[in-house]
Amino acid sequence: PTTVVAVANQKGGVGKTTTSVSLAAAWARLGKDVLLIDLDPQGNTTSGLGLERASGGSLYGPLTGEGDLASRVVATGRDHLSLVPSERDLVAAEVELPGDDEYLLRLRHLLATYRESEDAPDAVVIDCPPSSTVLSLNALSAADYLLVTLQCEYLAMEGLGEILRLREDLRSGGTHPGLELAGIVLTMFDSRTRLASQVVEEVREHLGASVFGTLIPRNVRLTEAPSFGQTIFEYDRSSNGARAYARLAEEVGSRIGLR
Amino acid sequence: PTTVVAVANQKGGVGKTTTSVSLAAAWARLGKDVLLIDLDPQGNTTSGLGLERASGGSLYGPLTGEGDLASRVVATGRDHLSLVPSERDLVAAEVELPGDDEYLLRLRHLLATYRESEDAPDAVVIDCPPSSTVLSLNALSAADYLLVTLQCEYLAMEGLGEILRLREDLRSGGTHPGLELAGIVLTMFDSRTRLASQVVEEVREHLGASVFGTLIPRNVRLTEAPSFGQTIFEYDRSSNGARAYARLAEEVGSRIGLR
Ligand SMILES: Nc1ncnc2c1ncn2[C@@H]1O[C@H](COP(=O)(O)OP(=O)(O)OP(=O)(O)O)[C@@H](O)[C@H]1O
Ligand SMILES: Nc1ncnc2c1ncn2[C@@H]1O[C@H](COP(=O)(O)OP(=O)(O)OP(=O)(O)O)[C@@H](O)[C@H]1O
Ligand SMILES: [Mg+2]
Ligand SMILES: [Mg+2]
Repeated sequence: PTTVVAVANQKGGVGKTTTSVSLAAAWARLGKDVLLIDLDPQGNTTSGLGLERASGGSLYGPLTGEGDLASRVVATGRDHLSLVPSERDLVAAEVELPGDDEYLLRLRHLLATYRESEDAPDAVVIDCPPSSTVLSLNALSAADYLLVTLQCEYLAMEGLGEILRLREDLRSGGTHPGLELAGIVLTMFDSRTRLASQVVEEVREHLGASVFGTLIPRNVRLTEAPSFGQTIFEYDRSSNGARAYARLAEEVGSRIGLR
Repeated sequence: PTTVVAVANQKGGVGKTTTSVSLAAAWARLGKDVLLIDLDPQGNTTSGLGLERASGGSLYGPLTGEGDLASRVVATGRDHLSLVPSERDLVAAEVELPGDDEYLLRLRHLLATYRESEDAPDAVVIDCPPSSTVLSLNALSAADYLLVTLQCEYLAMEGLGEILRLREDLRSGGTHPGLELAGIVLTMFDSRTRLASQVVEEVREHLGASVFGTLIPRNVRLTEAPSFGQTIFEYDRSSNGARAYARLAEEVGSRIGLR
């Protein structure tokens, strides 16, 4: 069976891409077959792996009725890790998709077919853009699990209620009653600032077990790795960032049954 | 006359809100009348000033044909600084506006009326969401100047070409031939990391005079201020963040003729 995880949060710059790439790479290193989907027109997941955004290469076509998901899957040069890249045109889906009454389910239908095929992976990780519009809603409607990344800063806390309410709306509104919350990943934790510790304390107090135990520290190696088109494990396997994401991959993996 | 500045970048978490609020507050402290428009459904500008997102209080109504801009302007409790707050429904404009052929010009028309009125301010600052869809395009189509904030990190560099190309498309495509680039603000500069200095060097090399001389340092006081609903000048006037933004306000003010 294939488990689909959407990494989402409408707040910008909170580690969605870094977490999507690092989790997918960690699971691939453990021998799981993983497909990464770059659903953000910015294409940071695509470039972070050292690959190009290519016109016609993204899910833009399949989402608007041309072609299927399998035809967009490309190799990344890493064992067990494949990618559906982004492209600039993807942003057009935001205005072109609304219209028929199933426009939020396009990605779910594309994935349903793909999951049946022989090449279906163990996990699909979807990197979402910083918004709660058509592309992100498609990802949430297609996912088995929502993973929220939360920067340990005040402004990021504000947005947390938003993404959790969005999940609730999709569930109670009937679009996707089965959307589970995998959990909340606290990232860019800077132990030198008082505010970061306060955010961690407050989020753990309010959300308890939904918050993963693994804290991702602020670690400059994580910002450097994508400039070389490398994952954190390729760039600096002994860094604090790599160790934390390796631990997180174990924790998330067991919570979503990927063991 | 009123000068309208849109603070935009589809890359998330790069200091758009922090810069919008800090610039507007700095100009208000210099005695300029400034209107801040929170065009991001997240509402971080609104909450960063200690105000509430209120249903019916945002530009959602005026953008979809109900009411005018002036009716949405509220006081912030600071001299010379007023606000059009955000609300959650604002996100609906992303799917509801497309349709007629002038949907990108809705905000420009609303501002055209407001600029003629007696209460027209010296400057309008628009905080944009992290996307290049309908709301941000409306802001760019309405602005005299685009101000791009750029985080001194690799992934942020990737997106810089995107927002500059978007401006070019609006100009050459005829939607807004008069959209000037005020410049690029380099923010969250951390002098301890090699990458940050490389980013600054590379951006200055490629874009020369479009890059403001003032660098905004990474400064934890800037992340703390919004948690108290205060501007950086209210929270800690002597901080590195406040000093840098005061300098930036002078620099941007003279470039856009706000002196
Ligand atoms: N733990 C970390 N320590 C230090 N820097 C980090 C960490 N995680 C991410 N970053 C950096 O912070 C910036 C934002 O991270 P990232 O791009 O992954 O966030 P995002 O949520 O995907 O952003 P967007 O909303 O634009 O899609 C990037 O420059 C990234 O390299
Ligand atoms: N110079 C700075 N030093 C340290 N932290 C900063 C600085 N500027 C902004 N921040 C913090 O970084 C985070 C992102 O900044 P901000 O929210 O202003 O970015 P944004 O581009 O408006 O994000 P979004 O794309 O979600 O709208 C916030 O938590 C903010 O407090
Ligand atoms: Mg991202
Ligand atoms: Mg913002």
